[in-house]
Amino acid sequence: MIPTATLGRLVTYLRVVAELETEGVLTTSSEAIAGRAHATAFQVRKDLAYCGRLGTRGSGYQVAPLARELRRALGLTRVWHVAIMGVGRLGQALADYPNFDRYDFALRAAYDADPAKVGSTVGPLVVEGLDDLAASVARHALDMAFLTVPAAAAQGAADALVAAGIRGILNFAPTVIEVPAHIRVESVDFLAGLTRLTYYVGNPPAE
Amino acid sequence: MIPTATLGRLVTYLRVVAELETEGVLTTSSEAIAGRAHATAFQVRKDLAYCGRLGTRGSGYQVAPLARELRRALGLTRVWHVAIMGVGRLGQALADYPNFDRYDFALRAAYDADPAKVGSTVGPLVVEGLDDLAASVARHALDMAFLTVPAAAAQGAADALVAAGIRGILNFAPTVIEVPAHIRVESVDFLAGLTRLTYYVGNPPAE
Ligand SMILES: NC(=O)c1ccc[n+]([C@@H]2O[C@H](COP(=O)([O-])OP(=O)(O)OC[C@H]3O[C@@H](n4cnc5c(N)ncnc54)[C@H](O)[C@@H]3O)[C@@H](O)[C@H]2O)c1
Ligand SMILES: NC(=O)c1ccc[n+]([C@@H]2O[C@H](COP(=O)([O-])OP(=O)(O)OC[C@H]3O[C@@H](n4cnc5c(N)ncnc54)[C@H](O)[C@@H]3O)[C@@H](O)[C@H]2O)c1
Repeated sequence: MIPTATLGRLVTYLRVVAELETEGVLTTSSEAIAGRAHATAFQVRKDLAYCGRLGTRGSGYQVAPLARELRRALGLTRVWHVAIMGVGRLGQALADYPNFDRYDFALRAAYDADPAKVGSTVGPLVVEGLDDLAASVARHALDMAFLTVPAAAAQGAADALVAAGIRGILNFAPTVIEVPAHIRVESVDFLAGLTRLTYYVGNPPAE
Repeated sequence: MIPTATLGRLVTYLRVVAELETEGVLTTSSEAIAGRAHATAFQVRKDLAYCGRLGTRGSGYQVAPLARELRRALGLTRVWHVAIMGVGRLGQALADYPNFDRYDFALRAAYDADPAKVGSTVGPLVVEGLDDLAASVARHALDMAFLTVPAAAAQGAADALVAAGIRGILNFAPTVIEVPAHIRVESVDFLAGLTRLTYYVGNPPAE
C-alpha cells in the first residue's frame, strides 16, 4: 500500500505529467515536476521510487512512459464507473463537467430521492429513483459515487449506497459520514483551497 | 513566507484541531493530529514549529490555544470578503453552502454576465451585473472571488475581477487562468480526491 501522504503527492505529479503530455513535452526532470507540484525535487525522486525504476540519473524522465507508470501505480488501468447520488445544483454541475474521459472515469448513473426528478435527463444520464438501487448498481457495474445531497441526508444516502454494493464514496456534503471498514470515503473540501488563498492574499510576495 | 507544501499541511491541521474544538476535546497530541491529517507525528511537530513554540514535550497541546495560534499563523485573523463570479448551478450551490462563518469568510456579492440573472436573489445575495465591477468591489470591500463560470469564459471573467481590484481567485473552472504576479489563484480540483479514492477502491486493505 502507498502511504496516504505519498499517494496525495503522486496524484498531483500525475496531473502535472498529464499536463506536460497534452503540451507535447517529451522529457522532463524532477525539478520541473517539483516546480508545478509545489514540492521539492528530492521529494519527487523519493516518491517516484514507489513506481519502480524510472528515469536515468542526469537525463530526467520520458513524459509518456512516466505518465503510464504513474497511472499503473495508482490503479488507473481501467475505466471506473461512477454514479451521482443527489441530482441538485452540484450534482447537475458535475454531470456536465468536461474531462472525465481524459482520466478514464465514466459517469454511468444518477439517483435522486425526489420523485419529481426521476426520469429527467441530466448531462448524459437519466435520473433513477432509489427503489432498486442494488439491481441498478449491478447493472451499471458501479464502483464509486459522488455524494451530492444536503448534509442532513448524507449519512442515510451513504448507507443506501453501501448496502447496494458501492465500494467508494466521494463526499461533497459538509459532514463526516461513517461507513464500514472495507468502504472508502474521500471528502471534497474547497475550504482548504480558500484558506490557502487567504494566506497568500494576506501575505503578498514582496514585489 | 510559509513554504507551499507546509502551508497545505497547516491548513489540514487547522481543520483537524477545529473539529476537536467542536467535539469539546481540551488537549491533543501530535500523534492524534497526525492520525486525522494523514501525516506523521514527526511532520506535525516540525510543521507546528512554524507557528512558534507550542505545546510542551510529553504533555501535548492545548486545543483552543493551538487553534488560535494556527489561525494567526495562517492569517485568518479577520473576516475575509468573498464574491461569486458566475451564478450558475455551482455558484448557487456555493451561495447556500453552510459553515462559511465558522471560518470567518463572508459572502458579500454575486455577479453574472447574463442580464436575466441580474437582480435575482441567490442565498443571502442579490445578483449584480458586470458594469460597475470596480465600484462594487470597493463598496463590498471584496478580497477574493469564486470563479464559477464555464471554462471558455474563465480567463475573461478573471481579467475583469483583477481589473476591478480582486486580489485572490479560487478557480473552480477546469482550465488554467493567467493573472499578474501580485494576484493569487488557487484551483479547486475534485479529480484529485476521485483519483485517491480510485486507488483505495482498487487496493482494498486486507480484512
Ligand atoms: N464541496 C463542494 O465543493 C460543495 C460546493 C457547494 C455545495 N456543496 C454541498 O453539496 C451538497 C449538494 O448541494 P446542492 O446545492 O446541489 O443541493 P440541492 O438541494 O440543490 O440538491 C440536493 C439534491 O439531493 C437530493 N436528495 C436529498 N436527499 C436525498 C437522498 N437521501 N438520496 C438521494 N438524493 C437526495 C435532493 O432531492 C436534491 O435534488 C450539499 O451538501 C452542499 O452543502 C459542496
Ligand atoms: N471544481 C468543481 O468541483 C466543479 C464541479 C462542477 C463544475 N465545475 C465547473 O464550474 C463551472 C460552472 O459550472 P456550472 O455547472 O455552474 O455552469 P453553469 O453554466 O450552470 O453556470 C455558469 C454561469 O456563469 C455565467 N457566466 C458565463 N460567462 C460569464 C462571465 N464572463 N462573467 C460572469 N458570469 C459568466 C453564466 O451566465 C452562468 O450563470 C464550470 O467551469 C464547470 O466545469 C467545477
